[in-house]
Amino acid sequence: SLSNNTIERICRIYGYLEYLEKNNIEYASSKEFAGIVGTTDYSVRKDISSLGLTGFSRRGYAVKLLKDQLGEKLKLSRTIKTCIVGLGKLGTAILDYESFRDDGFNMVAGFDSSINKIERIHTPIEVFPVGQLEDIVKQRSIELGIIAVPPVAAQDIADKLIKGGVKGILNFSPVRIAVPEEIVLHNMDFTAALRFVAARF
Amino acid sequence: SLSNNTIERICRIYGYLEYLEKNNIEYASSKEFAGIVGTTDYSVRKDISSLGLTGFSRRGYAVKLLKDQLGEKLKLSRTIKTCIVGLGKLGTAILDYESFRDDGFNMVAGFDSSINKIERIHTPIEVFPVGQLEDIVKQRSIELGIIAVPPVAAQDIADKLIKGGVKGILNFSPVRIAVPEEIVLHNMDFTAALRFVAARF
Ligand SMILES: NC(=O)c1ccc[n+]([C@@H]2O[C@H](COP(=O)([O-])OP(=O)(O)OC[C@H]3O[C@@H](n4cnc5c(N)ncnc54)[C@H](O)[C@@H]3O)[C@@H](O)[C@H]2O)c1
Ligand SMILES: NC(=O)c1ccc[n+]([C@@H]2O[C@H](COP(=O)([O-])OP(=O)(O)OC[C@H]3O[C@@H](n4cnc5c(N)ncnc54)[C@H](O)[C@@H]3O)[C@@H](O)[C@H]2O)c1
Repeated sequence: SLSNNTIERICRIYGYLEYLEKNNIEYASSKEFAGIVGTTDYSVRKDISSLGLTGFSRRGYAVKLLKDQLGEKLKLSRTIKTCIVGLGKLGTAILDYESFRDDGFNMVAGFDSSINKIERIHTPIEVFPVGQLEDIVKQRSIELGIIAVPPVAAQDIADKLIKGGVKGILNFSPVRIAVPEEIVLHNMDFTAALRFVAARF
Repeated sequence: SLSNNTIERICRIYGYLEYLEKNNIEYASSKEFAGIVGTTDYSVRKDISSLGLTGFSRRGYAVKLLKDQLGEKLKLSRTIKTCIVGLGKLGTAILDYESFRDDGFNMVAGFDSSINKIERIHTPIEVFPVGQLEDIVKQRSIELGIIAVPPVAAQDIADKLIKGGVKGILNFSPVRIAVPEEIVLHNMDFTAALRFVAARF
């Protein structure tokens, strides 16, 4: 099946196709996609054909068609039930971010260890004490957990999310988390991103 | 010179070496690095030797030595003056994030278009109305700008940061920004990261 690097590129191309569709652009070239994901023309065409897709004409790829095909192949067009653990500075920013819903990620619950925070927070999303994490994840069939707790609590929260039944985790805390083989884990590393910019000055 | 993909991998290996050093681990293998950045053993050794570094013994790479060498080659060990534009939900979370300073990124100023927000915000970092962005970036020789404004304002803010003299931009807004060739731009795309997790369920 597909390598992680191919899947990551396809997800970014999918986002770019969404942008083109919103701006009523009908065709796009593999050269444009290559610019977005930082690879070559050839490698983009290989990625797309590795999904068994063609649809390439002299004018380039038909934007709407390719987007729908990629969405189907990678199951990107369905809605994913998501929760966030840790309602501090970063967690509340993510909790209130309305674009996630448009992108297919339905934030169904938030959790925090501080009862005081749970009571004071103003959000339309239901929030719970972290003690109820496993039960709520199970009851609501939450598939994806976002971790925004301090580093010292991250592994424990990952274990609880997995026990509750999530399939994947997006981790914002700067520690390595150990998860079983079948759980999909991705780390959002702000510092690595800043370094990636500064190293190229 | 190095490809962007190689630089990105090295930045993540550098972060991992920092973690190992903090935990008093003296040696690490290229296999471990390959696991962290999602490539092969061979490709990691190629990345490291492409910087002209050796230091590989039977026990693996010496952690402290390799970290210092990578830090020097990619100039990761110097302090970079940084600012953030947009002090809303995400911007204030980033403004207050103390770890950036330990990682070498010194947040020297914050900016927002809302005077009300500038007056009410509690932070040890100096904040200014966005009208002063170009002057402050110039006066304080700010090298890296972080964009956390609504999508509609992102391009304008990028232009102002560049006029002020930044060398690079980390963009959190979900729009494509156009920058001149010599400016280093990196987009932090939360939605692409969520999709990268969900596509692998
Ligand atoms: N603020 C940023 O810009 C930023 C950037 C990158 C990474 N991070 C990382 O994201 C995480 C959150 O950062 P923050 O700035 O929002 O911190 P914060 O201290 O503002 O928020 C942490 C929240 O987690 C809660 N919490 C603590 N232990 C918990 C537990 N066991 N279970 C559930 N909730 C718990 C706290 O009550 C608090 O509300 C940290 O790991 C941080 O390193 C933050
Ligand atoms: N909140 C999240 O978790 C999240 C996640 C991913 C991406 N983003 C993106 O990050 C950006 C900020 O998101 P947010 O949730 O913090 O939004 P927000 O509305 O809470 O904050 C935006 C801030 O920018 C300021 N602003 C508006 N126009 C400006 C201008 N021209 N110059 C300077 N400041 C200006 C506003 O006064 C406000 O304080 C958006 O582009 C959003 O799409 C947010």
